[in-house]
Amino acid sequence: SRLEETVKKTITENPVVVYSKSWCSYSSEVKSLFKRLGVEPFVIELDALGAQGPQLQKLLERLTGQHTVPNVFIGGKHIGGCSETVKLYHKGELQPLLAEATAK
Amino acid sequence: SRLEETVKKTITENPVVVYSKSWCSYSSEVKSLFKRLGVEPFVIELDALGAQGPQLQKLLERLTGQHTVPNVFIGGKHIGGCSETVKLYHKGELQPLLAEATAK
Ligand SMILES: N[C@@H](CCC(=O)N[C@@H](CS)C(=O)NCC(=O)O)C(=O)O
Ligand SMILES: N[C@@H](CCC(=O)N[C@@H](CS)C(=O)NCC(=O)O)C(=O)O
Ligand code: FES
Repeated sequence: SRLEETVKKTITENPVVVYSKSWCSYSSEVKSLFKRLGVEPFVIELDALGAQGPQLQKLLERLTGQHTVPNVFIGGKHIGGCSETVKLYHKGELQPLLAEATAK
Repeated sequence: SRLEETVKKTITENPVVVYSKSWCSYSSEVKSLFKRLGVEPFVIELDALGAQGPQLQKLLERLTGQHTVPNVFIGGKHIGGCSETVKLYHKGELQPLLAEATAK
């Protein structure tokens, strides 16, 4: 579908992508973590897309198995939500992923 | 107003009250913290109230200055959101508040 093509293009062209909701503190946390690590995430606020927001959220569920926000991709790869991202950070595995994704 | 009377009754009659949204992870965190501490919070899910939800959220903002969820009351006193509650917990100040509120 057209929306699916848009998602694939987005996660391929941007090293870090966060599907987010603007009012959501978990989404804020993951966005500010990336910024603290010196990486500007490409952010899509699902609540700013009108009717397309829920559509996109359903599509992401189909593509990733995850129906929640934030939904994080690094280097085109699905990472998970806020907890998964923070877990990788604490294990020291996030920065290598970011370095690799931003190097390309 | 009638809604205001309902809020005042709720926070007076229940030792721990959380105005919450069912899909919100910060709301889940604070609810489960109370349960881990052995206290069952009285929970109002604002998203389950139809049109009254936003009304209630505005009223709470007027009463507490806080427009976000979760909105936490202990012993009838406004505590704050998730961060404030967790901060009190880490300072060792939450349990004394809970003990006092549940003793009445
Ligand atoms: N453990 C997940 C929790 C994700 C989650 O529950 N997200 C909530 C918002 S905080 C959600 O998407 N709720 C459903 C919705 O907003 O559509 C994470 O760390 O990202
Ligand atoms: N620091 C606050 C953050 C509260 C916050 O930003 N809450 C969000 C949801 S996570 C909110 O209420 N957004 C507006 C809304 O949902 O109406 C806390 O710890 O509770
Ligand atoms: S909506 Fe509250 S943490 Fe996501």
